[in-house]
Amino acid sequence: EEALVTGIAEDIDQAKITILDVPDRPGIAAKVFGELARESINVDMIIQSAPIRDKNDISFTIAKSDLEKSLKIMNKVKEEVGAKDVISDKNVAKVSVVGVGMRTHSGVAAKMFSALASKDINIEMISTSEIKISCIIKKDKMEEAVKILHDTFELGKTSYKDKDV
Amino acid sequence: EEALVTGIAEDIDQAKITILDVPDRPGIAAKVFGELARESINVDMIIQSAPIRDKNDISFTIAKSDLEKSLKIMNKVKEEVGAKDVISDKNVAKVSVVGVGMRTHSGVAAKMFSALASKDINIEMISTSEIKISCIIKKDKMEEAVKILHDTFELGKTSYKDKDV
Ligand SMILES: C[C@@H](O)[C@H](N)C(=O)O
Ligand SMILES: C[C@@H](O)[C@H](N)C(=O)O
Repeated sequence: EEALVTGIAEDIDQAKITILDVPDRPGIAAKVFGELARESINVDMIIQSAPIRDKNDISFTIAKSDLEKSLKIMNKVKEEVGAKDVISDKNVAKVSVVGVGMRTHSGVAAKMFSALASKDINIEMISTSEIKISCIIKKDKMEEAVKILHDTFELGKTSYKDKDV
Repeated sequence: EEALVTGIAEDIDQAKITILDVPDRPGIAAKVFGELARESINVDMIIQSAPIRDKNDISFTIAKSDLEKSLKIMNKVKEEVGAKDVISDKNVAKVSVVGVGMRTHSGVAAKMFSALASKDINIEMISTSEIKISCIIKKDKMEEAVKILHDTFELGKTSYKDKDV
């Protein structure tokens, strides 16, 4: 299936949290998100890359207004599971390339990442699906990111507010 | 929007690769996926969690038949960007909970992760979207994973082959 990019989405109401060096054993991810769900925290992206030496990091994003509450929860979880640290950043935003057939998307992904790199925009987190490639970048780079992505993918000037996608 | 789970998808044609400790600066992700795209490697999941001390790891999954070729490419990239290592595993598979409204999905995610933990299934990688929560697990745990997820989400016995979703 050909990949077809149909739009750029932006979400500036994002804060990221990472819990570092959790034990890589069953039940840890369940605990982290169970505690967040219990407090009705809506989680947007959940990103966990491959474990290394029996440890892993788990990152997720939430609305900025949920950062303080989420950090309280995560610091309690950190104690309970014996993680190394909890770090966060509210000066981030999510920019996404939206389309179809993005599954076989190394070409579209490479194009998106190159476009951001061409403007010296650092990519902090990456998550993909069949219909979306999302990058967490610094919030103050969002305007430039949306512009270069529109130009790169030859799209019109409007971008979706991510909530509408 | 209420989260509604409509099915379980499985993809056993998965191999994972992680390039460890790449410099956290613009252009690195572009290089990794540019090289893979140049060789027409179809990438499924791309997962990059938060950077730590100016380094990051980038993980991705591909079809098992592309593992050898991808490893050659990645080892060359590793030299070129000064990464620490490239690791891989072909004994993995991807299990996903599919639905709608998964965006505000800490509850659905917690439920999925708890279900897997209840069968002692370790979650190696996690990636989410509005319509899908995907976990990379050991391939030999897939059958058990699909069963417990069907029971947990009270779905019928059939699971989607992920290519059809
Ligand atoms: C790190 C965390 O995901 C753990 N592997 C688990 O299964 O819960
Ligand atoms: C690590 C890698 O994603 C890097 N930050 C980049 O922007 O390319």
